[in-house]
Amino acid sequence: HTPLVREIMDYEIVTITEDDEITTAAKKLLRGATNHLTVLDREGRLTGIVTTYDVTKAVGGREGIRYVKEIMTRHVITTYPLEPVDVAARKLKRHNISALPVVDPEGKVAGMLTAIDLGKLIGRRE
Amino acid sequence: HTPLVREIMDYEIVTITEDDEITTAAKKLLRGATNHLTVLDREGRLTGIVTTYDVTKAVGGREGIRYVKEIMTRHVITTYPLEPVDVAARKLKRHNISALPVVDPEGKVAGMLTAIDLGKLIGRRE
Ligand SMILES: C[S@@+](CC[C@H](N)C(=O)[O-])C[C@H]1O[C@@H](n2cnc3c(N)ncnc32)[C@H](O)[C@@H]1O
Ligand SMILES: C[S@@+](CC[C@H](N)C(=O)[O-])C[C@H]1O[C@@H](n2cnc3c(N)ncnc32)[C@H](O)[C@@H]1O
Repeated sequence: HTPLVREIMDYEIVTITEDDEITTAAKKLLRGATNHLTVLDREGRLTGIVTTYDVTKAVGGREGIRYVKEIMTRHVITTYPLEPVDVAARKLKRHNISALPVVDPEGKVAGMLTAIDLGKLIGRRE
Repeated sequence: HTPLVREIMDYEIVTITEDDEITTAAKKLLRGATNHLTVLDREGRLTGIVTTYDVTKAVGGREGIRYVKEIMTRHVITTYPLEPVDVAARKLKRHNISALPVVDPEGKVAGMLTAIDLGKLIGRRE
Protein backbone atom coordinates (compact mmCIF):
# COMPACT_ATOMS: atom_id res chain seq x y z
CA HIS A 1 0.00 0.00 0.00
CA THR A 2 1.44 3.37 -0.97
CA PRO A 3 1.71 5.65 2.07
CA LEU A 4 -0.50 8.77 2.11
CA VAL A 5 0.56 12.32 2.90
CA ARG A 6 -1.45 12.30 6.16
CA GLU A 7 0.77 9.46 7.50
CA ILE A 8 4.03 11.49 7.38
CA MET A 9 3.00 15.18 7.32
CA ASP A 10 3.68 17.71 10.11
CA TYR A 11 0.51 18.90 11.80
CA GLU A 12 2.11 22.04 13.22
CA ILE A 13 2.29 25.08 10.91
CA VAL A 14 3.41 28.63 11.52
CA THR A 15 1.27 31.27 9.81
CA ILE A 16 1.52 34.96 8.94
CA THR A 17 -0.48 37.57 6.97
CA GLU A 18 0.73 39.41 3.88
CA ASP A 19 0.59 42.78 5.65
CA ASP A 20 3.08 41.70 8.32
CA GLU A 21 6.63 43.01 8.12
CA ILE A 22 9.49 40.84 6.85
CA THR A 23 11.24 41.17 10.23
CA THR A 24 8.16 39.54 11.83
CA ALA A 25 8.38 36.69 9.31
CA ALA A 26 12.09 36.31 10.06
CA LYS A 27 11.48 36.08 13.82
CA LYS A 28 8.68 33.48 13.33
CA LEU A 29 10.91 31.35 11.07
CA LEU A 30 13.76 31.44 13.60
CA ARG A 31 11.55 30.78 16.63
CA GLY A 32 9.80 27.88 14.83
CA ALA A 33 13.13 26.42 13.54
CA THR A 34 11.43 26.13 10.15
CA ASN A 35 12.03 27.38 6.60
CA HIS A 36 8.34 27.80 5.66
CA LEU A 37 5.42 30.01 6.76
CA THR A 38 1.94 29.78 5.27
CA VAL A 39 0.35 33.17 4.47
CA LEU A 40 -3.36 33.27 5.44
CA ASP A 41 -6.00 35.94 4.90
CA ARG A 42 -8.38 37.12 7.66
CA GLU A 43 -10.75 34.20 6.97
CA GLY A 44 -7.88 31.69 7.38
CA ARG A 45 -7.64 30.87 3.66
CA LEU A 46 -4.24 30.17 2.11
CA THR A 47 -3.05 33.20 0.08
CA GLY A 48 0.66 32.41 -0.27
CA ILE A 49 3.84 30.94 1.17
CA VAL A 50 6.95 32.75 2.44
CA THR A 51 10.23 30.96 3.17
CA THR A 52 13.75 31.72 4.40
CA TYR A 53 14.64 31.83 0.68
CA ASP A 54 12.20 34.71 0.23
CA VAL A 55 13.50 36.53 3.32
CA THR A 56 16.97 36.21 1.77
CA LYS A 57 15.63 38.38 -1.07
CA ALA A 58 15.39 41.22 1.47
CA VAL A 59 19.12 40.81 2.11
CA GLY A 60 20.47 40.11 -1.36
CA GLY A 61 17.81 41.68 -3.55
CA ARG A 62 16.19 45.14 -3.97
CA GLU A 63 16.71 47.77 -1.26
CA GLY A 64 13.88 48.91 0.98
CA ILE A 65 11.58 45.84 0.82
CA ARG A 66 9.48 45.82 4.00
CA TYR A 67 6.32 43.66 3.85
CA VAL A 68 5.62 39.94 3.42
CA LYS A 69 3.44 40.66 0.36
CA GLU A 70 6.53 42.01 -1.44
CA ILE A 71 8.45 38.70 -1.18
CA MET A 72 5.83 35.91 -0.80
CA THR A 73 4.88 33.40 -3.51
CA ARG A 74 1.16 33.64 -4.32
CA HIS A 75 0.72 30.60 -6.58
CA VAL A 76 1.19 27.87 -3.96
CA ILE A 77 1.82 24.23 -4.88
CA THR A 78 -0.15 22.20 -2.32
CA THR A 79 -1.04 18.63 -1.45
CA TYR A 80 -3.93 17.02 0.45
CA PRO A 81 -4.10 14.43 3.27
CA LEU A 82 -5.08 11.48 1.02
CA GLU A 83 -2.57 12.19 -1.76
CA PRO A 84 -0.08 9.31 -2.26
CA VAL A 85 3.33 10.41 -0.97
CA ASP A 86 5.15 9.57 -4.20
CA VAL A 87 2.91 11.98 -6.14
CA ALA A 88 3.61 14.72 -3.56
CA ALA A 89 7.36 13.94 -3.60
CA ARG A 90 7.49 14.45 -7.36
CA LYS A 91 5.86 17.89 -7.00
CA LEU A 92 8.70 18.91 -4.67
CA LYS A 93 11.33 17.82 -7.16
CA ARG A 94 9.58 19.24 -10.23
CA HIS A 95 9.24 22.74 -8.68
CA ASN A 96 12.53 22.62 -6.70
CA ILE A 97 10.70 23.37 -3.45
CA SER A 98 11.03 21.74 -0.05
CA ALA A 99 7.51 21.93 1.44
CA LEU A 100 3.84 21.59 0.41
CA PRO A 101 1.01 23.00 2.54
CA VAL A 102 -1.54 20.22 3.11
CA VAL A 103 -5.04 21.53 2.37
CA ASP A 104 -8.11 19.64 3.68
CA PRO A 105 -11.43 19.19 1.76
CA GLU A 106 -12.85 22.40 3.34
CA GLY A 107 -9.87 24.41 1.96
CA LYS A 108 -8.19 24.89 5.35
CA VAL A 109 -4.46 24.32 5.82
CA ALA A 110 -4.21 21.10 7.89
CA GLY A 111 -0.41 20.92 8.05
CA MET A 112 2.77 20.87 5.99
CA LEU A 113 4.59 18.09 4.13
CA THR A 114 8.34 18.85 4.09
CA ALA A 115 11.01 17.07 2.09
CA ILE A 116 12.62 16.10 5.43
CA ASP A 117 9.46 14.06 6.22
CA LEU A 118 10.20 11.90 3.15
CA GLY A 119 13.04 10.43 5.22
CA LYS A 120 10.41 8.62 7.34
CA LEU A 121 9.64 6.36 4.35
CA ILE A 122 13.15 5.27 3.48
CA GLY A 123 13.99 1.83 4.98
CA ARG A 124 14.69 1.17 8.63
CA ARG A 125 18.31 0.03 9.09
CA GLU A 126 19.53 -0.01 12.64
CA HIS B 1 20.06 -3.37 -2.63
CA THR B 2 19.84 -0.19 -0.58
CA PRO B 3 20.58 2.88 -2.71
CA LEU B 4 23.75 4.82 -1.91
CA VAL B 5 24.08 8.58 -1.47
CA ARG B 6 26.16 8.87 -4.70
CA GLU B 7 23.15 7.58 -6.71
CA ILE B 8 20.84 10.49 -5.77
CA MET B 9 23.13 13.34 -4.63
CA ASP B 10 23.55 16.71 -6.44
CA TYR B 11 27.03 17.14 -7.86
CA GLU B 12 26.76 20.92 -8.13
CA ILE B 13 27.54 22.92 -4.98
CA VAL B 14 27.82 26.64 -4.36
CA THR B 15 30.65 27.65 -2.05
CA ILE B 16 31.69 30.72 -0.05
CA THR B 17 34.36 31.66 2.53
CA GLU B 18 33.72 32.75 6.09
CA ASP B 19 35.16 36.21 5.46
CA ASP B 20 32.62 37.00 2.75
CA GLU B 21 29.77 39.36 3.56
CA ILE B 22 26.26 38.08 4.26
CA THR B 23 24.94 40.07 1.27
CA THR B 24 27.31 38.03 -0.94
CA ALA B 25 25.93 34.80 0.58
CA ALA B 26 22.39 36.04 -0.05
CA LYS B 27 23.12 36.78 -3.73
CA LYS B 28 24.75 33.35 -4.23
CA LEU B 29 21.78 31.58 -2.64
CA LEU B 30 19.31 33.46 -4.84
CA ARG B 31 21.30 33.02 -8.03
CA GLY B 32 21.77 29.31 -7.32
CA ALA B 33 18.07 28.81 -6.36
CA THR B 34 19.35 26.87 -3.36
CA ASN B 35 19.03 27.08 0.43
CA HIS B 36 22.57 25.83 1.23
CA LEU B 37 26.15 27.07 0.72
CA THR B 38 29.22 25.15 1.84
CA VAL B 39 31.86 27.31 3.57
CA LEU B 40 35.40 26.39 2.46
CA ASP B 41 38.80 27.62 3.65
CA ARG B 42 41.62 28.65 1.23
CA GLU B 43 42.72 25.00 0.86
CA GLY B 44 39.18 23.99 -0.16
CA ARG B 45 38.42 22.19 3.12
CA LEU B 46 34.91 22.31 4.60
CA THR B 47 34.78 24.74 7.55
CA GLY B 48 31.03 25.26 7.86
CA ILE B 49 27.61 25.57 6.20
CA VAL B 50 25.45 28.66 5.77
CA THR B 51 21.78 28.50 4.69
CA THR B 52 18.85 30.82 3.99
CA TYR B 53 17.84 30.06 7.60
CA ASP B 54 21.14 31.59 8.78
CA VAL B 55 20.75 34.62 6.49
CA THR B 56 17.31 35.10 8.08
CA LYS B 57 19.17 35.63 11.37
CA ALA B 58 20.56 38.84 9.85
CA VAL B 59 16.98 40.02 9.35
CA GLY B 60 15.27 38.76 12.51
CA GLY B 61 18.19 38.55 14.91
CA ARG B 62 20.93 40.89 16.28
CA GLU B 63 21.54 44.23 14.54
CA GLY B 64 24.71 44.91 12.61
CA ILE B 65 25.73 41.34 11.68
CA ARG B 66 27.87 41.55 8.52
CA TYR B 67 30.03 38.47 7.80
CA VAL B 68 29.32 34.82 6.99
CA LYS B 69 31.45 33.73 9.98
CA GLU B 70 28.93 35.44 12.30
CA ILE B 71 25.98 33.31 11.14
CA MET B 72 27.43 30.04 9.74
CA THR B 73 27.25 26.64 11.48
CA ARG B 74 30.77 25.28 12.09
CA HIS B 75 29.95 21.73 13.25
CA VAL B 76 28.67 20.32 9.94
CA ILE B 77 26.71 17.05 9.71
CA THR B 78 27.98 15.37 6.55
CA THR B 79 27.60 12.20 4.54
CA TYR B 80 29.84 10.32 2.06
CA PRO B 81 29.21 8.87 -1.43
CA LEU B 82 28.94 5.23 -0.27
CA GLU B 83 26.68 5.89 2.72
CA PRO B 84 23.30 4.08 2.45
CA VAL B 85 20.59 6.67 1.77
CA ASP B 86 18.40 5.58 4.69
CA VAL B 87 21.25 6.30 7.13
CA ALA B 88 21.71 9.75 5.58
CA ALA B 89 17.95 10.40 5.63
CA ARG B 90 17.80 9.72 9.36
CA LYS B 91 20.57 12.26 9.97
CA LEU B 92 18.42 14.91 8.27
CA LYS B 93 15.43 14.11 10.44
CA ARG B 94 17.42 13.77 13.69
CA HIS B 95 19.04 17.20 13.31
CA ASN B 96 16.06 18.90 11.59
CA ILE B 97 18.24 19.92 8.63
CA SER B 98 17.53 19.67 4.92
CA ALA B 99 20.98 19.05 3.36
CA LEU B 100 24.21 17.12 3.99
CA PRO B 101 27.48 18.03 2.24
CA VAL B 102 28.91 14.84 0.68
CA VAL B 103 32.59 14.50 1.58
CA ASP B 104 34.84 12.14 -0.44
CA PRO B 105 37.65 9.96 1.04
CA GLU B 106 40.22 12.76 0.47
CA GLY B 107 38.09 15.15 2.58
CA LYS B 108 36.91 17.25 -0.37
CA VAL B 109 33.25 18.24 -0.77
CA ALA B 110 31.98 16.15 -3.73
CA GLY B 111 28.40 17.41 -3.73
CA MET B 112 25.28 17.86 -1.58
CA LEU B 113 22.48 15.48 -0.59
CA THR B 114 19.26 17.47 -0.08
CA ALA B 115 16.01 16.23 1.41
CA ILE B 116 14.37 17.00 -1.95
CA ASP B 117 16.62 14.33 -3.52
CA LEU B 118 14.98 11.74 -1.24
CA GLY B 119 11.92 12.09 -3.49
CA LYS B 120 13.84 10.22 -6.21
CA LEU B 121 13.58 7.04 -4.15
CA ILE B 122 9.85 7.05 -3.43
CA GLY B 123 8.01 4.75 -5.87
CA ARG B 124 7.29 5.49 -9.53
CA ARG B 125 3.55 5.89 -10.11
CA GLU B 126 2.81 7.24 -13.57
C1 LIG C 1 12.18 27.64 -5.97
S1 LIG C 1 12.67 27.38 -4.32
C2 LIG C 1 14.43 27.40 -4.45
C3 LIG C 1 15.15 27.22 -3.14
C4 LIG C 1 15.12 25.87 -2.50
N1 LIG C 1 15.34 24.79 -3.42
C5 LIG C 1 13.91 25.62 -1.67
O1 LIG C 1 13.46 24.47 -1.57
O2 LIG C 1 13.39 26.54 -1.04
C6 LIG C 1 12.36 28.93 -3.49
C7 LIG C 1 11.04 29.58 -3.79
O3 LIG C 1 10.02 28.58 -3.79
C8 LIG C 1 8.86 29.10 -3.20
N2 LIG C 1 8.10 28.00 -2.60
C9 LIG C 1 8.43 27.20 -1.55
N3 LIG C 1 7.45 26.29 -1.31
C10 LIG C 1 6.49 26.53 -2.24
C11 LIG C 1 5.20 25.94 -2.53
N4 LIG C 1 4.72 24.90 -1.84
N5 LIG C 1 4.47 26.46 -3.54
C12 LIG C 1 4.93 27.48 -4.28
N6 LIG C 1 6.13 28.07 -4.06
C13 LIG C 1 6.89 27.61 -3.07
C14 LIG C 1 9.31 30.10 -2.15
O4 LIG C 1 8.35 31.08 -1.90
C15 LIG C 1 10.58 30.65 -2.80
O5 LIG C 1 10.33 31.83 -3.48
C1 LIG D 1 18.22 23.42 12.45
S1 LIG D 1 17.80 23.90 10.81
C2 LIG D 1 16.14 24.49 11.07
C3 LIG D 1 15.48 25.00 9.83
C4 LIG D 1 15.05 24.01 8.80
N1 LIG D 1 14.42 22.84 9.34
C5 LIG D 1 16.15 23.61 7.83
O1 LIG D 1 16.15 22.48 7.38
O2 LIG D 1 16.97 24.43 7.51
C6 LIG D 1 18.70 25.41 10.50
C7 LIG D 1 20.14 25.39 10.92
O3 LIG D 1 20.73 24.16 10.54
C8 LIG D 1 22.02 24.38 10.06
N2 LIG D 1 22.37 23.32 9.11
C9 LIG D 1 21.83 23.08 7.89
N3 LIG D 1 22.42 22.00 7.33
C10 LIG D 1 23.35 21.57 8.22
C11 LIG D 1 24.32 20.50 8.24
N4 LIG D 1 24.44 19.64 7.23
N5 LIG D 1 25.13 20.38 9.32
C12 LIG D 1 25.03 21.23 10.35
N6 LIG D 1 24.15 22.24 10.41
C13 LIG D 1 23.32 22.41 9.36
C14 LIG D 1 22.02 25.74 9.42
O4 LIG D 1 23.28 26.34 9.42
C15 LIG D 1 21.00 26.48 10.28
O5 LIG D 1 21.62 27.21 11.29
